[in-house]
Amino acid sequence: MGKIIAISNHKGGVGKTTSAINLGAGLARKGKKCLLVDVDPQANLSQSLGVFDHQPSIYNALKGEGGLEVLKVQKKMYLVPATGDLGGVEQELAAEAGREFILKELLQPLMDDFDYIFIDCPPSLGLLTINAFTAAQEVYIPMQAQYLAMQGIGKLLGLVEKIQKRLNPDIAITGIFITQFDRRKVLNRYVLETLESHFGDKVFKTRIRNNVSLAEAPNEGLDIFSYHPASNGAFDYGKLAKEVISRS
Amino acid sequence: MGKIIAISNHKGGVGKTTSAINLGAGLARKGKKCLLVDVDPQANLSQSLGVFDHQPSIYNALKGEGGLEVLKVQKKMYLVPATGDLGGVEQELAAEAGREFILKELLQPLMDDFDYIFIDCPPSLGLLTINAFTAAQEVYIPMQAQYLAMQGIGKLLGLVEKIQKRLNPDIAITGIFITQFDRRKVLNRYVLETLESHFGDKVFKTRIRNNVSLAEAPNEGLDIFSYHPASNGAFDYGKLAKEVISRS
Ligand SMILES: Nc1ncnc2c1ncn2[C@@H]1O[C@H](COP(=O)(O)OP(=O)(O)OP(=O)(O)O)[C@@H](O)[C@H]1O
Ligand SMILES: Nc1ncnc2c1ncn2[C@@H]1O[C@H](COP(=O)(O)OP(=O)(O)OP(=O)(O)O)[C@@H](O)[C@H]1O
Ligand SMILES: [Mg+2]
Ligand SMILES: [Mg+2]
Repeated sequence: MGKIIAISNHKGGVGKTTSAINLGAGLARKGKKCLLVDVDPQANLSQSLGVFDHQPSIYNALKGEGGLEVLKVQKKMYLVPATGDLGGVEQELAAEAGREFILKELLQPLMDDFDYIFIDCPPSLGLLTINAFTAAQEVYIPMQAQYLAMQGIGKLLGLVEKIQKRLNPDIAITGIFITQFDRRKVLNRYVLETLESHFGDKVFKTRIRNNVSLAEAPNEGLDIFSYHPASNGAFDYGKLAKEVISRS
Repeated sequence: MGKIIAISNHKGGVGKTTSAINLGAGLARKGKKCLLVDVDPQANLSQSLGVFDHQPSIYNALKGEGGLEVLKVQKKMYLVPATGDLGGVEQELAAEAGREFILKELLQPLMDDFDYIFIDCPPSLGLLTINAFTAAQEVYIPMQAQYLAMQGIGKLLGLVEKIQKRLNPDIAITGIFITQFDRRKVLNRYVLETLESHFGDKVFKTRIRNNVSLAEAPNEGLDIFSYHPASNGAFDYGKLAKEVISRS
């Protein structure tokens, strides 16, 4: 029975999408069947896998026009694509009763088909992220070891707590990992110490290093293992996948 | 009479805030009086200058509770701070007639006091960015030379065009600059060629290189020139400030 994990951080550009793709691909290579769900109106996850403006998209499903369309990306890795019209969904569903539960209902029939379902969230704490948190059992937070990254984390915790109380008692933040790590930088001590004091064992040992191949792979619509298997990016996400499996 | 320039890109983490602070500081050091306006509910600009939860903030002004509170940060550099409650403003002003013009009206009395007014936008194209575009004469777009960065740019152009037609005939994208540039990466040719074919002379010659001091300076609440004047970050933003001045 699949774990549903929301990958979220309202800070932009921290590597949510890059992690959804490459953690998913890393797990798929270890035999775990993964579904990646794109709930970002910017549709970066879909674009990075070469899927542009696929109809129907998750937008149609959220609007009640049908179930989730699942595309096969590669052996053991699947995608529910997004398109730009997702940007309107917050307005369009503003008056809808139970609008936070729509994604949960849509994912219900798929849960037994996958080992992991990753939901790639937008850089905001609006209705789409709320749907992700209401549907998920776990939240992973990718973040940079930088001062600004720490400033926002309290708000994210507050939302998870609110959702836990009102909408989804099962939700919990179970993983935090550092991304775009540059060994030459003195790892911001304040960030690392704050993370470990707040989150202890939830902080993954694996840090994803800054690696240009990770930024190039989307050009080719490929995950890092297909694009540059010998890269640090492939090594690190492989290591993170192993660590994720060890926690189940 | 001040130029009002919105610094915008709905892609997260591209360096909008870092550029608002350091371009502002660079211009201030060349004798230009600059105002930085934080319209991001994440309030990174304010936090990076050591201003946390300042009351009143721009939120209060947007809600009609008074004029803009202007704080002096240093000689020739000023700040209108934001706080987290800005996150509610989109909902709260949803029914307000002329809600796109509020920032423009608030900035009107300040325009003659400054040479440059930079508005630091959030990573979204909602009401706050719309207010920034309605108030501004110019838009600068910081972006990374990466595939995903180019994917989103069309949408940003579409919004500027819509605002130009309906709300503010003066608005135009006048500047694009590459941020977090890593010389070791093959500059994504597709990105550079697309940028130059679409935007020609609007693309600044100066590229801001990836420099750890730029990520550390916010810890101390300092701009890059105060924090590490000999760094590449200081050099690049100084160069960008010069290029901005040469265009006036
Ligand atoms: N470890 C890394 N090394 C190098 N580049 C990276 C790394 N992780 C991500 N990137 C690049 O940084 C940019 C931002 O990453 P990404 O889009 O995954 O972040 P995000 O959190 O999903 O952003 P958004 O908030 O916009 O959804 C992308 O261009 C991506 O290719
Ligand atoms: N040239 C650079 N070199 C190194 N680090 C940088 C550079 N520019 C920005 N950063 C760091 O990258 C992160 C993102 O930058 P910043 O917050 O300025 O982007 P942003 O576009 O304002 O993000 P958001 O979309 O969340 O508002 C910050 O932690 C910042 O310190
Ligand atoms: Mg993303
Ligand atoms: Mg910012």
